[in-house]
Amino acid sequence: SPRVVALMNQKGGVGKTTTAVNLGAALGRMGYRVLLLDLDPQAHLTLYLGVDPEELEATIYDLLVDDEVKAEDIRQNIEGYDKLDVLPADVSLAGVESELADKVVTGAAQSVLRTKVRPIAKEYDFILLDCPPSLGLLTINALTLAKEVIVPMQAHFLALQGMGKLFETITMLRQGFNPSLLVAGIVLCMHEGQTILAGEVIGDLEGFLEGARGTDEPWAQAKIFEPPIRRNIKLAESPSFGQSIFDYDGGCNGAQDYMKLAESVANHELVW
Amino acid sequence: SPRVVALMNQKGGVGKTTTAVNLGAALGRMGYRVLLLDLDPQAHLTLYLGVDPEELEATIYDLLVDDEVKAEDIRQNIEGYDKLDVLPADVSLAGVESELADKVVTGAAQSVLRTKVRPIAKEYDFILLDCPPSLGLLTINALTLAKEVIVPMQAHFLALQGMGKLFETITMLRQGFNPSLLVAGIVLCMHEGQTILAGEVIGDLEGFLEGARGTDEPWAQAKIFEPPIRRNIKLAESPSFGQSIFDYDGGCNGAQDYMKLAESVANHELVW
Ligand SMILES: Nc1ncnc2c1ncn2[C@@H]1O[C@H](COP(=O)(O)OP(=O)(O)OP(=O)(O)O)[C@@H](O)[C@H]1O
Ligand SMILES: Nc1ncnc2c1ncn2[C@@H]1O[C@H](COP(=O)(O)OP(=O)(O)OP(=O)(O)O)[C@@H](O)[C@H]1O
Ligand SMILES: [Mg+2]
Ligand SMILES: [Mg+2]
Repeated sequence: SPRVVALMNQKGGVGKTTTAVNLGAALGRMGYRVLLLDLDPQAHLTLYLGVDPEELEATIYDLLVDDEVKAEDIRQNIEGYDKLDVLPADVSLAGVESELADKVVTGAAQSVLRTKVRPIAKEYDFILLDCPPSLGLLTINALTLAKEVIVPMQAHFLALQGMGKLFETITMLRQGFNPSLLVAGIVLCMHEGQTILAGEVIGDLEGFLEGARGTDEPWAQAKIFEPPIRRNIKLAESPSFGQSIFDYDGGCNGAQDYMKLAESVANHELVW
Repeated sequence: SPRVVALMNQKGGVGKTTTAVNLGAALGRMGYRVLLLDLDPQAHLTLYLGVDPEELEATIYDLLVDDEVKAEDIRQNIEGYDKLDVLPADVSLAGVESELADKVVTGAAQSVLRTKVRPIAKEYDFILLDCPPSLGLLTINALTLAKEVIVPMQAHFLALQGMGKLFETITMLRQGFNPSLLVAGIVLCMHEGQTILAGEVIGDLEGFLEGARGTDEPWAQAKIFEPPIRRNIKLAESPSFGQSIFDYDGGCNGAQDYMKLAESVANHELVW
């Protein structure tokens, strides 16, 4: 059965979408069968891969609010890979919280994505979930479906502040909807390794993770994945061509970093 | 009466908080009386200015949900300025949407901030509102209180995608809660002017804004403010010291850019 990984961080603009697309594409190039889910009403993952949300008849919004709609009805195939598919989003996804409000108390609103993705999950080796910059219902649906969490972040002070709340949310999910949810690790994005700030933030993170080793915290097996993803303007250019970094400029730093990251992620098997 | 400016963009990590703090501090150094509001449950503006949200007895959350709490009860003064105050946030602000859900249909939920800030507004020349990366109730409260909107953004492809939705939201606010709301302009943040991507994005933006000149669109008077704020690691370091860029490193590019931006903003008076 597939590894199901949520790319989550309520801090905005840290590299969640860029990591979901390019880690996914790298795993695809390694021969894994990959499904990407766009759970952000901004539909940036969908746009990044060159899919026009306005031309789609149905998206993840319909999957979540319409009992008749199945995952395979909305699935889009990305050309050039053995099996790289996406469940696309569009702006109407912003309305899902109010649409499902009366189903929150029973837990149906939080687990609808898990129910809808389960029938196609076994076709894949990796399922990556791109989350919006919030801890609302869409992120909760991702954490209910996911088996593991990867946290994209920048080695900046403000980004570090939210980690406590992020880990607290994961602990709460384990109490209710998803008792086996684990944190796989942290991916450093837009990394400027030579700065003092980066060194300090990484020191803080490593100290925190080392302190949890051997405990039963959900992040006891988490690590900072190597390599960090260096800041590289090609990664900001590739979405405007609707291409992953590999199709846009396969030789650049961004492509090298994400390919190595994919190998690290593939090799970091968590123990439940 | 004060200029009331919302720093908003639903795209995450574009420089909203960094701009609210440092534009505010620059206006303060120019002698203006400035009030900053932190409307993000991440409480990043509060943290940036060295205020610890966990030590506060009451924050903007209490202002919004408790009829007894007044703005002056939660106001914090920032030392070193004639008059630079902040209405701080804390994580409990994330609960405000559900707390006020039954007041949405009447419009009370969307206008509570305007009601609560009105009594102290006349003490200030500028009131800056830092918004979270979403178009939910907190941002709507900001747009109901504000007279003008400044959009911090990066000159990146993904950031450009959300402008349509952002402007659509402003148009909708004008139909209901705030008929005189206008877009003052765009601030380019973390700017890397030498990249082709930046040139293309700026070209798109300028074309769009020039096309609206003379129309009755809310962005007919909007411009791209000069100068762009250059990428500068000191701007990412200063929050870890709880200081604005001027107190942290007054001679750096970041301090120069924000001081010049403050002059541009102060001189760009909209006509209603
Ligand atoms: N390594 C990198 N080097 C340069 N630019 C990058 C890099 N990674 C991402 N970017 C750019 O930085 C911006 C933020 O990245 P991205 O949109 O992936 O973050 P996000 O966490 O998904 O944002 P949001 O919180 O809005 O969903 C984008 O414009 C993206 O193109
Ligand atoms: N000009 C700049 N140069 C370098 N780093 C910057 C600059 N402006 C902001 N930053 C850093 O980039 C990150 C994003 O900025 P900031 O937090 O202000 O964005 P935001 O739009 O408020 O994010 P959110 O959507 O999460 O509220 C922060 O870590 C900040 O320190
Ligand atoms: Mg994203
Ligand atoms: Mg912010």
